[in-house]
Amino acid sequence: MKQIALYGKGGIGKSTTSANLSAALGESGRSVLQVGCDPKHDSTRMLMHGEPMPTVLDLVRERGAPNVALEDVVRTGYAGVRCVEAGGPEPGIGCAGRGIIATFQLLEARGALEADVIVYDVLGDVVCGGFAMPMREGYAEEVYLVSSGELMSLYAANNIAKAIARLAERGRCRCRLAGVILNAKGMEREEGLVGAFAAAINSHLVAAIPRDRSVQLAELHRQTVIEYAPDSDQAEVYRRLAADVLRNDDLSIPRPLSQDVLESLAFE
Amino acid sequence: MKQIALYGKGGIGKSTTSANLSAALGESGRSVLQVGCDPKHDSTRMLMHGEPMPTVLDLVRERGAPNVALEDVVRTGYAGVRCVEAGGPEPGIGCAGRGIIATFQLLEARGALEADVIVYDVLGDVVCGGFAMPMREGYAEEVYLVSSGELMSLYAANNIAKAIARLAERGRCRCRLAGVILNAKGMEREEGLVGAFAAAINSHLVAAIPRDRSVQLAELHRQTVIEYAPDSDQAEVYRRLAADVLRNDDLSIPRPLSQDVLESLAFE
Ligand SMILES: Nc1ncnc2c1ncn2[C@@H]1O[C@H](COP(=O)(O)OP(=O)(O)O)[C@@H](O)[C@H]1O
Ligand SMILES: Nc1ncnc2c1ncn2[C@@H]1O[C@H](COP(=O)(O)OP(=O)(O)O)[C@@H](O)[C@H]1O
Ligand code: SF4
Ligand SMILES: [Mg+2]
Ligand SMILES: [Mg+2]
Repeated sequence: MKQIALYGKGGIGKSTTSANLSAALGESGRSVLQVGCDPKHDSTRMLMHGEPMPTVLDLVRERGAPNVALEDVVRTGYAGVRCVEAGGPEPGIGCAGRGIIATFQLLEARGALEADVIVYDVLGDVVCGGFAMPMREGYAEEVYLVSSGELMSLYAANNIAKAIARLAERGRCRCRLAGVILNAKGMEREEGLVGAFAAAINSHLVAAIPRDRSVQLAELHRQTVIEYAPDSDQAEVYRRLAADVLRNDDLSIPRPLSQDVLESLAFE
Repeated sequence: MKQIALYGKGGIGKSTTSANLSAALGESGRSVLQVGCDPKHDSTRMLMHGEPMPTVLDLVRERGAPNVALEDVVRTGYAGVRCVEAGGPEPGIGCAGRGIIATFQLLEARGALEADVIVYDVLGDVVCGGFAMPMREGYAEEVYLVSSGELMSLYAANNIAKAIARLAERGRCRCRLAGVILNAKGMEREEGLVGAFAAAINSHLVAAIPRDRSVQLAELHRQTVIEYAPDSDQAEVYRRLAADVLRNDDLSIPRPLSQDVLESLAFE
């Protein structure tokens, strides 16, 4: 069983990448569980064709955990991919990561963390509380950082690298950095920049995903690109990513950058 | 004493806007305290001409709160603006909002929350724990949402509106939504869209700040636009914002949007 997590700044393309990765893995015959760990709870939307997903936190709060059955929160979408959304509390109320904690407790208790591949899609703007949990408890052993060339997203990726390094040094988790995925914003020399960043933090660029209109078109139809435009170049990029993820054994403990080094990298 | 908070998605331009607003207020003869409430702790960088700022959380952790003097953490920058950075814990460790909690306790205890205007610059990607504190404890009575026309930043602004509405309904805080500040990304019909969003959440567009190269140029020189290009149009925009903020009495309890309404607004 492979457990991977995609972390990155909000809006950078984690859910789009996760859903297409899961769809490609599903089409290749693997059993996949995608766990949305973002209070936005829209990670699995395109796999579920826009069908509103109940969140674990909402149901646990309404009924109490013992009264939440697995079928209430785990649904099956495109290509047989099983989907679950952690959810989050109302803004301003308690810890935004609480949905993730509730979700892991529930899935563990129901023996639901079983699949050929589990894909955790996790908010990376703050790496604390519940948001650190997919890495900390040894759920996700392989973390992929999703970033563009923008300093803001590299800053977030570098922070996630700090969290991984810290957890690894404490020795209590097997979590490692598996690579950096560029999800392009279309900047000049973006691939060179993100590749340089990946190397600088002791990792490597696993994929360079173009910014492509097919993503928006598929989204309008509430589908992944894999489903909507299976013969497109973009679909092929996601399939290649799935293949690369399956055979990737280049895992490392990251060496996060200082702010100065990060900035000079971004500005040269 | 006016206490205002600028909230918004990470990278949207809160610190740029806050620092220029503070500089304009300082130049107009007001005493200003800018409190950086983002783990990035770079809110006051341009006011401090790039001088590295110690963070309250770092010093409190190193020495213990009783051994942290006000002069250790509050520095005076451009136009006499007093600057302080809350900081945040190492990624992966504890609550990202802890720096803010430590900062408020310290500033309160030292009687430092005194100025004609206090400007809180607060991360808005998650509105929980320490990040909700500037609103909750009645520090900031007027909240400005900083957003572009991108759905991601409107989503974050809408979440902050939810937090304000919730705190207001509990009656224990005087916190109100004071307006929406568009910090342009340069999208088509961006001002119309963000204006429509502001109206929809029972507020109004307070300023439309152009995306402008002077911001980058000033940044390279470690200055605010107010200092670097005082005769530019952009500097004038920030001065007008300062004037508008001082006389703004159009405060409201926001009416946050459902996801569907938000999306149809963003996509029409
Ligand atoms: N490769 C891409 N090309 C074009 N648009 C993209 C691409 N990846 C993501 N997007 C768009 O960016 C937005 C944010 O993506 P999303 O996956 O929801 O981000 P996150 O999950 O990191 O918050 C979505 O509207 C999506 O359509
Ligand atoms: N009006 C603007 N025009 C051009 N660039 C801007 C403008 N506002 C902000 N920026 C740039 O956007 C980046 C993020 O702004 P910042 O104020 O640090 O965001 P935040 O504090 O919300 O994280 C900065 O590099 C800044 O130079
Ligand atoms: S641990 Fe993180 S998510 Fe939870 S309250 Fe603190 S900042 Fe918010
Ligand atoms: Mg997402
Ligand atoms: Mg900032």
